Order: sequence, then C-alpha cells, then structure tokens
Amino acid sequence: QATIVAVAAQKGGVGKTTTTVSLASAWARYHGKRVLVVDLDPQNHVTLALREQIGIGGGPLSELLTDPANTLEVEEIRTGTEVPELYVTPPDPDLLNAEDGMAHRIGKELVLRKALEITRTHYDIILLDCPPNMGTLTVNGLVAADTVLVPAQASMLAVSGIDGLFRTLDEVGGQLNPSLDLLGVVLTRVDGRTRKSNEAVRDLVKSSWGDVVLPVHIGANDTLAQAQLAGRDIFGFAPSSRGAQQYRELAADLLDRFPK
Amino acid sequence: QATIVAVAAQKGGVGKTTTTVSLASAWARYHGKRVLVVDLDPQNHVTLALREQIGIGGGPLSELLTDPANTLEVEEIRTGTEVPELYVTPPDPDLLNAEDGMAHRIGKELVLRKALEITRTHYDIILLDCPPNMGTLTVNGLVAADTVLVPAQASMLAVSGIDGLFRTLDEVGGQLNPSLDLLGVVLTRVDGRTRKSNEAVRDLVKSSWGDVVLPVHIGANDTLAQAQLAGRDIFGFAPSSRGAQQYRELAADLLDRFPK
Ligand SMILES: Nc1ncnc2c1ncn2[C@@H]1O[C@H](COP(=O)(O)OP(=O)(O)OP(=O)(O)O)[C@@H](O)[C@H]1O
Ligand SMILES: Nc1ncnc2c1ncn2[C@@H]1O[C@H](COP(=O)(O)OP(=O)(O)OP(=O)(O)O)[C@@H](O)[C@H]1O
Ligand SMILES: [Mg+2]
Ligand SMILES: [Mg+2]
Repeated sequence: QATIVAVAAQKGGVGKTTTTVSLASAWARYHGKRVLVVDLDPQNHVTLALREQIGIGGGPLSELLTDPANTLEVEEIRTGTEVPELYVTPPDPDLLNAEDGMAHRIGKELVLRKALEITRTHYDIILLDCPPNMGTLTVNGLVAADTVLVPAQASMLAVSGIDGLFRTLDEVGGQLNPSLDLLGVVLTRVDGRTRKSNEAVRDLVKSSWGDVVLPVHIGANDTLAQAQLAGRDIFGFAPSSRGAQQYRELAADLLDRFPK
Repeated sequence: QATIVAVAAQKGGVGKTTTTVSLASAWARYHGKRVLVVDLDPQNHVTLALREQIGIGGGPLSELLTDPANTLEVEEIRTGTEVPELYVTPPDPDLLNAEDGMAHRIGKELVLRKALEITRTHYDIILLDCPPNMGTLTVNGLVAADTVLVPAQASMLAVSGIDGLFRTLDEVGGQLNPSLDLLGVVLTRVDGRTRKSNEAVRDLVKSSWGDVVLPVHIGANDTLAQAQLAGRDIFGFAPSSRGAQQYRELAADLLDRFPK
C-alpha cells in the first residue's frame, strides 16, 4: 500500500520537478523502493528531465482523467525507466485539455484518487509532481495524496505561494481529504552566500506556520540543472555532486516522516 | 499611444515578475516614461514585489475582465506608486475566478485588448506580467500586446517552455494579433560560474529559433530578491547593485527595439 506524496507549491520554479525526480530516483536506487511518479503538470517536465532514461509505452494520463467511467488505473498507463523500480507516467500533450475537460465533471477533484486505488498496491511510494497553480490537476493531487511536500525558495514571492497552498490544503483537508498530512517545507536552491535573506525567510515561515521547515535543505547546485540538460537523474549523472548528496539526505530523512 | 509589452514565459520562476517590475521602474525613473504595469497573474506578485511603494485605490481587474458589457478601461482601475509616472493594477484576489469566468465568453481572448484601447493613450509603455502558463489570462496579454519579451533561464525545462510559448505566439499571431512582434529572449538568473551550461542553452535556443537571445542578460543577484523582501523596486532599494545596473542596461537596450 503505497505512501502517496504530492509535491506542490504555488510558486513557479522552486524545484517541484527537480525534487520529485530526485527523491523518486533516490528511493528507487538506494532504498529498494518501487516508485511511481505521476506527472500532473501539462508541461510534462518529469519525462523531459529524465528523457534519456524513459522507456517506451504507457498511455495518456489525460485519457484517464477525462474518462467518464473513471475505471482506468494509472498502473495501466505508466511506463518504466532505466532505473529498476522507477516508473513514470509518459508525456501527454493533452493534459492541458484534460484540465478543461474535467471542469464540469461531478466529483472532479476525486478522479485521480480513484485511479490510484488499485495502482497503489503495486508501489511503495507514489510521487505526484504538480504544476505552479492551485487548479484542478493540483487539487486532484492533494486529494489523492497521503502527505504533501512543499518545495520553497528563500524569497518573498515563494513564501506568499506557501500561504496560497496552505489555504488550499485547509479546503481540501476539510472536505475532500481529512487525513491529508504535511511532510513539511523543504528550502531549495538555497544560496549559501545569502545568509541574511535565508534567515529572514526561515523566520517568516516559522512565525506564520510554525515548525514546518524540514532540517535538510537543497543548496543551489548547477549540476542539478545540468543533469536535466543531459536527461538523466542526478544520481546517474553526478552521484558525488553536492546536489546528489543533499537529495540523498532528504530522501533518507523523509522516509521516517511518512504518516503511518 | 503606448507600446504594450507582454512579459511571458511558460516556465515558472524564470523572472517574469522581476523583469516586469524592474523594467517598468527603470523606464519611469530614468527615461521619463509614463508606465503602467498590468498584473495578469492571479498570484498578484507585482504589487507584492512593490508592496511598500503601492498607492491605495484602484479597482479589481477581474471585474473588468468579466464585465459582459466590456466597457471598463484599465485606466479606471489602476493605482499609483511612490515612483512618479509608475502605475500598477492593484492586487485582486478574484483574478483566478475571472479566468474561469471568461472561459465561456465569445471573443474571450480580446477582452484585455479592448480594455486598453483608450488606456493606451495615457501611457508611453504598458507592461503585462503573465502567469506561468498559456491560459486565458496569458493569451489575453499576447493578444493585447504590440511585442513580447520572454525571460528564460539557462535550463532545459525553461527552453522547453519557450517552445510552448512560441507555438502559442504562432496561434495568436495567426488569428488574433497578426502584428505581434517579438522583442526577444532575455536570459535571467544567469550564474556566471556555469559557462558550459549557459553556452549549451544559448546554442540550443539559437539552433531552434535563430537570433532571438537579447545581448543583455541578467545575472543571478540576490539583491533582486532582497528588494522584493523589502517591497521596493531594485533602483529604490539598491541602485548600484549589479542587478540594478543590468536591468538599467536592458531597459535602455529595449527602448530601441520597440516596433515602430
Ligand atoms: N538546487 C538547485 N540548484 C540549481 N538549479 C536548480 C535547483 N533546483 C532546481 N533547479 C533548476 O531550476 C529550474 C526550476 O526547477 P524546477 O523546474 O524543478 O522547479 P518547478 O517548481 O518544478 O518549476 P515549475 O513551477 O515551472 O513546475 C530548473 O531549470 C532546475 O534545473
Ligand atoms: N536575476 C535574479 N537574481 C536572483 N534572484 C532572482 C533574479 N530574478 C528573479 N529572482 C528571484 O527568483 C524568484 C523567481 O523570480 P520571479 O518571481 O520574477 O519569476 P516569475 O517567472 O515571475 O515566476 P512565476 O512563474 O512564479 O510568475 C523570485 O523570488 C525572485 O526574487
Ligand atoms: Mg515543475
Ligand atoms: Mg511572476
């Protein structure tokens, strides 16, 4: 019975995709976990970031999400990767239309959850990469999830995005997913040389929402971007890079924080 | 008769808002231009970034966009800032609903353009800050614009976003705004230490779309983020910072590139 982790942040470019892909790879490679990544972003960045390692096959997530019978399982459309035990949903150019197509559907926020019911028995961990907004796809991710991980950068605009996300979590938690847990906020792209603004943002987050910032942070490390240029996960591309070390550390830390 | 510049990029966090706000401030402060910034992003980051400098008053853009009569002008809802000659649309929590509200409207892509027809006679330059997607608000920006500026980071995912944007530009240019011009792609958050991947991305962009990368780039400079934490534009906050210098340079360069 998989733990389903939504990786969500309203702010653009804070490392949702990089974090999703890196954690998935670390758990599959180093912890013997069977992992599925569901790409909920119409920009299909998960498979773009891993494009040299993606298997062929699988089917479009959009078809599943707009199927009126809602009987398709994500397991039927996913594909494999070069990393044993790491699976992903393939790129789907129609995912944008799917969001519109779902707009008028009764119970539209529950479609993904239903489509993971049987799928989740096949994996240890399922990660959901969300787009930079609180639209129908992200909400489906939050409703389907057991817990939420929130990447954030040390910036005013990112912190304001956390606020928007937490308000959405309250709404979702209240009505649609009462057991939704918060893994925490992981600071990403941290510039070691900007201690003052890093501290200012940490204090701002702490004073607004308490002790939600995770102890492991991910520093700015261009190797993470280079790995995506090469279309490989960070551990295949540069396993001794600082980015790889920190994501390995985060992966190990988070396993102990999963809701029981 | 203002030049209307849409600042658009499908990728999140590439500096659309930072670029919009910095260029607007530079043109108002140093070039004697009367500038209006229209915040098309439901996250209202323009006024968040400038929050210590925003005047009171103005009205909600969402009301204008969903008004069936489509007779309101943006000029009626904008507000002033501490910078003389710099005006902005105030924060609007209903902008997200507006995008849904516009979905079924005939001619929904043309609403903003109409609402700027008289407004544009009051300004030298109007900037449109777009959200990180190609939805109705961004398309309204592209249809209303005379020219488009595309911030991009030196990353695979950002380059893939340029592709999505250019395809949208073709669609918009074909049917709704044939005279739409491209100012160019401005590389932002450039890390001076990562020459190899910077060059790799520049080559990738050039081979895909030709000579669209602008000569001025904006380096990674945390002072730009600190200015936003302080709620001030970069020139009020740290006028001799590298970020300020480069945005001043970009502002001067772009003035010569406006379509006649
Ligand atoms: N720790 C890091 N160090 C350096 N670069 C990073 C780091 N994390 C992410 N990046 C780069 O920053 C860019 C944004 O990261 P990413 O795409 O993962 O963010 P995102 O939140 O998923 O963005 P979006 O909102 O567009 O989905 C990417 O080009 C990525 O390679
Ligand atoms: N040149 C730069 N140097 C350092 N930080 C920067 C730079 N440009 C932008 N930033 C910071 O990076 C973050 C993302 O920038 P910004 O919000 O302007 O991007 P955006 O494209 O508008 O994002 P979104 O897609 O969420 O609208 C902000 O916190 C901003 O302060
Ligand atoms: Mg992403
Ligand atoms: Mg923005």
